[in-house]
Amino acid sequence: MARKIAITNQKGGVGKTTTAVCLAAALRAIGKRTLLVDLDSQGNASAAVGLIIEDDGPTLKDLLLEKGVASDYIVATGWTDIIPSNNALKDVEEKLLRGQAFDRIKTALQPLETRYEFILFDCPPSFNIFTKNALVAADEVLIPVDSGFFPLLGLKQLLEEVGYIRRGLNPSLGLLGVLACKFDRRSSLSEQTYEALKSHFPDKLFRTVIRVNVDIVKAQITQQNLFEYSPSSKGAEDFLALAKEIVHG
Amino acid sequence: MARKIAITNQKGGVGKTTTAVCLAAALRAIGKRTLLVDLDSQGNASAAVGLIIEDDGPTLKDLLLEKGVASDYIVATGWTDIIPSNNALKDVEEKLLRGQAFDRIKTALQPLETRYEFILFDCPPSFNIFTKNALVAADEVLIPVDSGFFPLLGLKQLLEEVGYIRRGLNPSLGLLGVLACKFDRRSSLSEQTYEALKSHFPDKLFRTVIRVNVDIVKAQITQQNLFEYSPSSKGAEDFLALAKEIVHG
Ligand SMILES: Nc1ncnc2c1ncn2[C@@H]1O[C@H](COP(=O)(O)OP(=O)(O)OP(=O)(O)O)[C@@H](O)[C@H]1O
Ligand SMILES: Nc1ncnc2c1ncn2[C@@H]1O[C@H](COP(=O)(O)OP(=O)(O)OP(=O)(O)O)[C@@H](O)[C@H]1O
Ligand SMILES: [Mg+2]
Ligand SMILES: [Mg+2]
Repeated sequence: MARKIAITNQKGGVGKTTTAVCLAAALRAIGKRTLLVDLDSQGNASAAVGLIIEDDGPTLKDLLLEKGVASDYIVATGWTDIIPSNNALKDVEEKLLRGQAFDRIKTALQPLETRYEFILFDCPPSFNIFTKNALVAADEVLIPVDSGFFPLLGLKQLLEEVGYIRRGLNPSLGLLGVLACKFDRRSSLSEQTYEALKSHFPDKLFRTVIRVNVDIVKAQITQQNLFEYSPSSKGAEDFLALAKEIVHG
Repeated sequence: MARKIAITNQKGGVGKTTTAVCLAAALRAIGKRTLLVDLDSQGNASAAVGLIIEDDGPTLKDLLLEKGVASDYIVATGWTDIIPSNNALKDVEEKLLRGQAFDRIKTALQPLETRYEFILFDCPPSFNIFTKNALVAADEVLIPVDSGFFPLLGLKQLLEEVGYIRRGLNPSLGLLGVLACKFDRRSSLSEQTYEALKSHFPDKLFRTVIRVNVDIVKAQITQQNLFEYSPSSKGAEDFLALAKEIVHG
């Protein structure tokens, strides 16, 4: 059975996509069969793995409209399997909302449960129908947090939302952990944020911290796998440590 | 007549709220009467000016439901006037969407046009009904952009969305400019991003660049006005320069 992890935080720019893509690559590097699902109409996870799809190409949008099966939409890029998205995803939001269709992803991915060991969902920066679909389909939630005031502010709302989904649509949904991202050892701000997270989530804060690292961004610009682009970078080191912490606990 | 500026970018974490709040403070510092409108259910702009409102307090949500008039909802904080928001804003999204209510903000703010010289809209990281309301109410769009791959990727979609609103609901909507945020002179990435923006927007890229500056974040943590917290900081300098560039061209 695949471990299904929703990577979510409604605060924008905290490192959701970076975590989803780099963790998928790190899990692959330690031999775990991993599928990435891009649930954001920005299509950043898809672009990061080299897939910038024209508006009418086959994407998650079609799967959500129940056209065909999930395996029809899997693209095997050189370094990760992905069900990609693009801006056309926005077009189905109202329809899914009207139909209260919260379990489309869960149902569509069920046949893939034995094919993968991990399925990672990259969520958009809002509690929209796509994030809710991911929270209904997932078993675990991973919350990336950046340093500063606003990222901490939104955690209460985020946990309320997760609790709401757990009580109603997905009783088995648990918090895998909170991940400190873009951590800068030189800045007191990062230390302060980490300490604040430690006191709020004493047993749910990952020991692994993702340090700020320009190689991560350069790998994204060249749409390359961080582990090929710069295997000895701080980013590669940190995401490998994260993958091992998730696999071995 | 107030200049109404929508500060928007669906890419998360690029600096929308920071720009809205610091620009409001900078405009006030040069004597311009300014109103800030928080259109994000995260309520970050409201929190930054010291207003973390309990769920049932008076916020933009009630104004959108056409309860009372705009002036009922204005809070005069020590350093800016604001119509605040909180998480309850999410509760009206479906209702406004069903009613295709794109001009609620425009209509509600009309009586304030002579009372302010600038009205700034802080938008959420998505093209939802609140961003659309801001684009219908505004005359000008200011687009903050952070360095890296994903922030540049989304600009095409953003300009398409602005064009769509201009053709249909708001023919007078224009692009005020693109603003380079979190600029780090030590990093080649910032230079590369700036050059890319310059070639795409030769006459719409602000001369002013907002440099990365920890005082900006520390002022947010203490919910203070950057111009009081650290008047000689790089952040205060840059936002003052931005305000002057917007006022004088
Ligand atoms: N550890 C890091 N070091 C340096 N830059 C990083 C790091 N993590 C993320 N970034 C950069 O920060 C920006 C935001 O990250 P990312 O886009 O992954 O966040 P997100 O939460 O997915 O954003 P959104 O809310 O728009 O979906 C990106 O430009 C990314 O390249
Ligand atoms: N010039 C700057 N220097 C340092 N930090 C900055 C700067 N501008 C913004 N930040 C920090 O970057 C983070 C993102 O900025 P901000 O929240 O303003 O972006 P946003 O676009 O409003 O995000 P969202 O998409 O969630 O609405 C915040 O934690 C903020 O403190
Ligand atoms: Mg993302
Ligand atoms: Mg914001």
